[in-house]
Amino acid sequence: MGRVIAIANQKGGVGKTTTAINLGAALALAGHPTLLIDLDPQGNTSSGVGIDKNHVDVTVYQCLLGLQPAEKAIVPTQLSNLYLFPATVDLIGAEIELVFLEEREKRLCRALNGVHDRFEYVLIDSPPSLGLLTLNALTAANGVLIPLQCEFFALEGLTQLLRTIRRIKQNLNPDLSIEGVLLTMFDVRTLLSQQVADEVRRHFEGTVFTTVIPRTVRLSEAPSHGLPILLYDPRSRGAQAYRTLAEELLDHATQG
Amino acid sequence: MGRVIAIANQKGGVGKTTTAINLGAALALAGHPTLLIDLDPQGNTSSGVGIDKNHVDVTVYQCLLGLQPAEKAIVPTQLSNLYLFPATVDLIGAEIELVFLEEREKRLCRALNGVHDRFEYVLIDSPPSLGLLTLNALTAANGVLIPLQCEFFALEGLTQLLRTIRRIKQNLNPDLSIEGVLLTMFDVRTLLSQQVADEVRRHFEGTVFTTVIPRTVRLSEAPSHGLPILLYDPRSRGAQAYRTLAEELLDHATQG
Ligand SMILES: Nc1ncnc2c1ncn2[C@@H]1O[C@H](COP(=O)(O)OP(=O)(O)OP(=O)(O)O)[C@@H](O)[C@H]1O
Ligand SMILES: Nc1ncnc2c1ncn2[C@@H]1O[C@H](COP(=O)(O)OP(=O)(O)OP(=O)(O)O)[C@@H](O)[C@H]1O
Ligand SMILES: [Mg+2]
Ligand SMILES: [Mg+2]
Repeated sequence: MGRVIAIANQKGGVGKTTTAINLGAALALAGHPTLLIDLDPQGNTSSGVGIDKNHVDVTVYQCLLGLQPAEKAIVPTQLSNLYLFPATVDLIGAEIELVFLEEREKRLCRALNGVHDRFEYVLIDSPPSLGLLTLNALTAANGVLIPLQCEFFALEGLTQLLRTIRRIKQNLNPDLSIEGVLLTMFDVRTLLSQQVADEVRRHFEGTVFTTVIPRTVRLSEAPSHGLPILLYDPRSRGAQAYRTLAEELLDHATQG
Repeated sequence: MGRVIAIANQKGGVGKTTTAINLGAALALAGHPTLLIDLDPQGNTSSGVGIDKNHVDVTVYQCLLGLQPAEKAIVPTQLSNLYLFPATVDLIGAEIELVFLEEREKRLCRALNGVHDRFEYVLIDSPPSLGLLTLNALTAANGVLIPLQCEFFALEGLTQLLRTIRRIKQNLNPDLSIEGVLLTMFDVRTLLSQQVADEVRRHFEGTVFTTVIPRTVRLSEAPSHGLPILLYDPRSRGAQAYRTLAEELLDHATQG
């Protein structure tokens, strides 16, 4: 039974999609069958791994509404151990439509039943909000990985996010735990990055990944080629950082 | 009667808040009374201008639900011509609660009745989604300013955003027009920035602001001091860029 990890933070542009794609690729290249779920209507994870969203048969949206089984929605990617549950534009309407459904927070959890036996890891890329799509991700997950950009505004939303995680854990998903806080876009040249990193490590002692993702141009170029950084530029600092993150995550699992 | 401009893009982290704060400050310093409305539950605009969100009497949320008049929610900032309609955590619940209200997209428009006569410009900072809060901003606005980060993923969401703007214009707000697309976080050292900028100018001929906001560390440092860049470092490239943007906006208005 695979470990389901929601990659979530309602602050926008902090590296959720970049982490989903590249951590997923690193786990797959290390031999662990991994499923990426794109729960963001923008579908950046889908295009970041080179999938054409206009030629998708069954979408996450149809599975959330129970119209199609999840197996039918899963497509292969360029990496043999990496699969994708693609998002499409119809997901935009889902936030409002889900409000009226029964067990609206558990739709993803139900859709995944039976699917996660095929994978060792399932990574869910969520949209930048605390709406019903992100609540579905948190309800279906065993752990939450919180990417945190090393900038001032990124600190602000953390309390709200942690409060939401606690609420989901109490009411909907007692299994939910924090996998860790991941510092992203760390810029060695600025004092601000160091200050934010120090503050986060002080507040979240013990839950911050040792691996820090540096701000590098190669990471922001890779998606325009539809490739994870590990295929686009395997020797880059970005690729190395995500490999190290995958190793750290695998260590967590063995320590239990 | 002031001009109401929604600053919107569902892609996260593209510079919506940074543009609201600093364009607002530049307009205010040029002598134009300006109101900033923080419609994002994260409340980054509020803290970016140094307002303590825990000591706010009346919030945007109460005004959206019609519980309080907007005049009571408006607070002064460090700049004499710049005022703020602060956001607070209770705004998180608004997205779901608004779904059940009548005229749910027009709540902000109604709350602003009579308020915008006091201001020449009203800038609305929206959250990174196309949910009911952003729809309220688009329904209350005369124009939409679209900040666009010069990166690959930022291009992806544009078609969805333009489709939503067209829908609002047809069904809810015939006045709505595109004020312009603003290129942000432009990094002269990378090819990617130049490629994205060229592609945007080709697609959106005539609606892209001539002013381009450069990626500068000073811009990301300013909010940690609760100050717009024009007060934090008035001679910086970021301050100069937002002054030029304000002039360009004012020119638009005189040309009509
Ligand atoms: N470490 C990094 N170095 C440089 N650029 C990065 C890095 N991580 C992400 N980026 C770029 O920064 C932008 C934001 O990252 P990304 O889209 O992954 O964030 P997100 O949290 O998924 O955004 P959203 O909130 O819109 O879903 C993207 O253009 C991405 O390519
Ligand atoms: N031109 C710039 N140069 C450098 N950093 C910038 C620039 N503009 C914004 N930033 C920083 O980038 C981050 C994202 O910007 P900002 O928060 O304004 O975007 P946003 O679109 O409002 O994000 P969200 O989608 O979460 O509301 C912030 O940490 C901000 O300080
Ligand atoms: Mg994303
Ligand atoms: Mg913002």
